Amino acid sequence: MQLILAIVQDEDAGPVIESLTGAGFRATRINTVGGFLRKGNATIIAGVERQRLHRALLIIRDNCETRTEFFVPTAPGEVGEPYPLDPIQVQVGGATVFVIDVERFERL
Amino acid sequence: MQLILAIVQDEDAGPVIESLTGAGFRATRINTVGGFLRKGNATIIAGVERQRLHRALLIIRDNCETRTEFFVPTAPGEVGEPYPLDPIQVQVGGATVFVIDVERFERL
Amino acid sequence: MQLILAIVQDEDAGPVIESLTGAGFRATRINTVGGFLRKGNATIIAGVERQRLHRALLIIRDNCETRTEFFVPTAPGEVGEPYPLDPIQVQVGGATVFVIDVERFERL
Ligand SMILES: Nc1ncnc2c1ncn2[C@@H]1O[C@@H]2COP(=O)(O)O[C@H]3[C@@H](O)[C@H](n4cnc5c(N)ncnc54)O[C@@H]3COP(=O)(O)O[C@H]2[C@H]1O
Ligand SMILES: Nc1ncnc2c1ncn2[C@@H]1O[C@@H]2COP(=O)(O)O[C@H]3[C@@H](O)[C@H](n4cnc5c(N)ncnc54)O[C@@H]3COP(=O)(O)O[C@H]2[C@H]1O
Ligand SMILES: Nc1ncnc2c1ncn2[C@@H]1O[C@@H]2COP(=O)(O)O[C@H]3[C@@H](O)[C@H](n4cnc5c(N)ncnc54)O[C@@H]3COP(=O)(O)O[C@H]2[C@H]1O
Repeated sequence: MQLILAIVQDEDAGPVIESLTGAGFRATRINTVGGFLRKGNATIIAGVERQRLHRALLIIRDNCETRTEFFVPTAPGEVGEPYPLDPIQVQVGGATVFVIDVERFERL
Repeated sequence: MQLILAIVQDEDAGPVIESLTGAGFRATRINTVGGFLRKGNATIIAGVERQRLHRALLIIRDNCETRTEFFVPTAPGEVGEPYPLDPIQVQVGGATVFVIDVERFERL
Repeated sequence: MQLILAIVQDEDAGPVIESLTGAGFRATRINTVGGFLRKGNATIIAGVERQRLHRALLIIRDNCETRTEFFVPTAPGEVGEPYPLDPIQVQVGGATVFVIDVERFERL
């Protein structure tokens, strides 16, 4: 048994989960926040059997898109609030996926 | 040190956590959403020492109940909205538990 | 690749994340709830390369503070509501950190 933790963009979470459950996988959604852009995203946890891992990863990949977001860096102001600088483009990937080995799996 | 990730039904989360902390365990609650029924549930994370793992799993099992939920599948409509079909019964288990080995545990 | 799961106090989460991303680390924030005090806290997930783990842990440690919180135990009432007893002091640590080995890391 392996545990997939897939961090995906908010707009891709629904389609990923729908495709995973449609293929017989089980999944749980956590609403999370990206550390850099501070935008809401989603972390999907799915425990999958080793022989089905590859299929699950393909489903995740096929339902996620890479998008461009803008990050507005700020400079400290001499008086009052920090002021915004020119926004920079940031590439936000389809999915960032961690696969973790599960020592024990129980349905209690 | 092992990390328990236990996905439980929302109504069982409080009792599970109360019993775990009452027995001296530490736990953290994540409010999550089931991928299939899309109902709010809870994922409890509890780092436990190997020799206390069995006790923690018993506590989780004893505070969770299996329940029946209804899932309304839909069929595509010929005009307009997809229409609901007869609801089907779905068995939602007590707890789905993953036990993960922790390589390093720190209290900083 | 290793996965850090760091449970920190709500007020330290922002500074921890800002310092991690400022040092080039990637991080995702989960809003969680402490099992004992039932106060909102945060669980930060950060996948880091093995050789950068030590640096990441130092950043987490340096941005977290230990604080004192109060826990009000209750006694069962003879009539009506349980009644509160004298509050007890509880030490809430800087950070509780689990480091987990990642079997496979993918950017899809
Ligand atoms: N310290 C930094 N310096 C410069 N640029 C940075 C940066 N941290 C992130 N970025 C850039 O900003 C995008 C959004 O990051 P964010 O942290 O909001 O949202 C991230 C984060 O929530 C999560 N994530 C990615 N890698 C992670 C990791 N190793 N550990 C934990 N979470 C990760 O996946 C989301 C998308 O990440 P992705 O890499 O595709 O896209 C990232 C990356 O292109
Ligand atoms: N391997 C795994 N990885 C990640 N999370 C897991 C998991 N196994 C279970 N869960 C989590 O535990 C909840 C209860 O699952 P259970 O299997 O008892 O009860 C399930 C099961 O009886 C059924 N079900 C779930 N996925 C299905 C699917 N793909 N096809 C048919 N039935 C499904 O619907 C019930 C509710 O599912 P829901 O997804 O709303 O909620 C799930 C999900 O949040
Ligand atoms: N092994 C573990 N697994 C999962 N999550 C963990 C964990 N160890 C710590 N945490 C998380 O970190 C928070 C701070 O824990 P700490 O041990 O510093 O500070 C704790 C500790 O001093 C005390 N405490 C927690 N559980 C206790 C228990 N069962 N009996 C007595 N004191 C407890 O109350 C403070 C706040 O606890 P709270 O549960 O609200 O919040 C906890 C919990 O969310």
